[in-house]
Amino acid sequence: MATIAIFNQKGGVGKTTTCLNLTAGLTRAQRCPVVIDLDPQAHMTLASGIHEVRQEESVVAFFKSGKPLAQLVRQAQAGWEIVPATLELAKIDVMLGNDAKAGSLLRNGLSEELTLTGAPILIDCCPMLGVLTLNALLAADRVLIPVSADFLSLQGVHRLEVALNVLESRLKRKIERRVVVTRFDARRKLAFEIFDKVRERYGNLVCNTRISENVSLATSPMHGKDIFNFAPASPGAADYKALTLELLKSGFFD
Amino acid sequence: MATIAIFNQKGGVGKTTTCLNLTAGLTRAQRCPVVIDLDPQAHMTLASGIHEVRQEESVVAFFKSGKPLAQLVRQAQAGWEIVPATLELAKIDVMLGNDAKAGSLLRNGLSEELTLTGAPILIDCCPMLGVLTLNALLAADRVLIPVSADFLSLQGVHRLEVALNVLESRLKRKIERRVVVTRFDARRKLAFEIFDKVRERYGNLVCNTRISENVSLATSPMHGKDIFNFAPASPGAADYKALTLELLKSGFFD
Ligand SMILES: Nc1ncnc2c1ncn2[C@@H]1O[C@H](COP(=O)(O)OP(=O)(O)OP(=O)(O)O)[C@@H](O)[C@H]1O
Ligand SMILES: Nc1ncnc2c1ncn2[C@@H]1O[C@H](COP(=O)(O)OP(=O)(O)OP(=O)(O)O)[C@@H](O)[C@H]1O
Ligand SMILES: [Mg+2]
Ligand SMILES: [Mg+2]
Repeated sequence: MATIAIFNQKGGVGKTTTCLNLTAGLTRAQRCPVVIDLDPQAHMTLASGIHEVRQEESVVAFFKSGKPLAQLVRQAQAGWEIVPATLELAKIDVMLGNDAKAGSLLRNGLSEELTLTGAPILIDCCPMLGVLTLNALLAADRVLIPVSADFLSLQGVHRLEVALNVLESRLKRKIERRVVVTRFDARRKLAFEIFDKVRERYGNLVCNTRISENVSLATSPMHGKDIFNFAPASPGAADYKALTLELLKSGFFD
Repeated sequence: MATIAIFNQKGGVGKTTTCLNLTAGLTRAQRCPVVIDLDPQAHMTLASGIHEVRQEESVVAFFKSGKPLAQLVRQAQAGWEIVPATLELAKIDVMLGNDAKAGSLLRNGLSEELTLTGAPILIDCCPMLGVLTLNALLAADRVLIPVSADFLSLQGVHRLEVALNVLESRLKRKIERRVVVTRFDARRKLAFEIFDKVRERYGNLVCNTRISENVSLATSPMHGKDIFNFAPASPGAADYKALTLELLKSGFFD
């Protein structure tokens, strides 16, 4: 099974919303995904309905004291498994700092434990290409890049492209990537302009499924729920169901 | 004149959009603001119409080799002055690392040079509370916190509140703050719910001016323009003009 990093250094493009609802989509397709929350904001942890996590029980304990990931996994209400984050994760970047091996801690930690279960692993990243995100990119087989249908977010993808190409030459392997357009508001000309530019530049790396702008997607995390449990009849639920099926069919999680 | 950091570790809440259009509003009110771009994405630099910046001419040169900020300031097309950013800024966090003095480099660099001009200084921050943003918060007299009218962004403010209180006790001074609600879509119940929660918790720290959701605000950076030069008759221009006046009147920039 594949490990997928969900990343774009542009903030607020729908990384967590995509991680939450793709995880829920995979759970509903009996794929039993495991999520790792690598964002100090711990929004994926929160949206999974998990509160008051102690640092020793979070992914911080893995980075700080080498606690095995398998001991940090817990079950979310909706059925998937998650290694939660806490705020202290923000200190890891400075803590690990310039250490050459700092970037591959997660890759080594994953290979010994979680990958044995055969479940797809999704990693929610913070909006910064620092040591935490480097860990996610080196541990991942593939990268899913959410791009919201606006100009500054499109900028983020060009930048990320450059960073991934640099990483590929260092790793001497290809990092397969897919781009998914989020917050697509069909009432706006800008949305179509951005979608066309993304397609023009990234061709068939762009998912056919576009996630439309839908207030239920912005509301569900408030109730610690994914879109399928919160508003199953909403356009948001239909879009994320379609995205889950499109990615499953293309073997993105294999 | 005051130094203002524009920060919320939640991504995509309108930090750069607020920095750009407040800077433009201050320029139109003849306050000749100076902007410092502390985001490795360099979106404020881009939205100011500045392209192809070399590292030695950017704020990276200040952090890396101590080049005086006054030598790095340049004029944007629309009239304000800016110290631009480049991608290499992302490496500063790891470079400065654990050094106790790393957080006050900008404060020391500013006091000797730019503050003498009497111009208000605005700092656009990246969505991560690392060493770069610590520099902004320690250099700032006040913090302006954009909160977009959605749940995850509201979460960010609670977290930031805790971090600023910790910083205040370390600095033994108050860090005055104001919250501004952005991307307010009056067609959504969620927007009013979030606005009420922000008011309930932060009282008169919340600006009376709300910035409404307006596609012109998402489009103007694509043309390297602020909202006043791009769409002067738009609701976005009216909102940012009102915000500029409200903050000027309350002495926020003094
Ligand atoms: N398709 C959508 N329709 C409406 N709102 C959305 C949609 N996708 C995301 N949002 C809202 O936009 C905001 C940003 O999304 P989200 O937090 O998932 O982005 P992110 O990339 O994870 O942000 P960060 O960079 O802070 O980690 C959230 O409040 C979310 O609820
Ligand atoms: N009032 C608004 N109406 C419509 N779109 C907006 C508004 N404010 C911001 N946006 C759009 O939302 C996106 C996020 O805004 P912006 O980039 O300013 O946020 P940010 O907090 O600076 O993001 P980051 O965390 O990546 O630095 C941008 O594409 C911007 O154009
Ligand atoms: Mg997120
Ligand atoms: Mg920004």
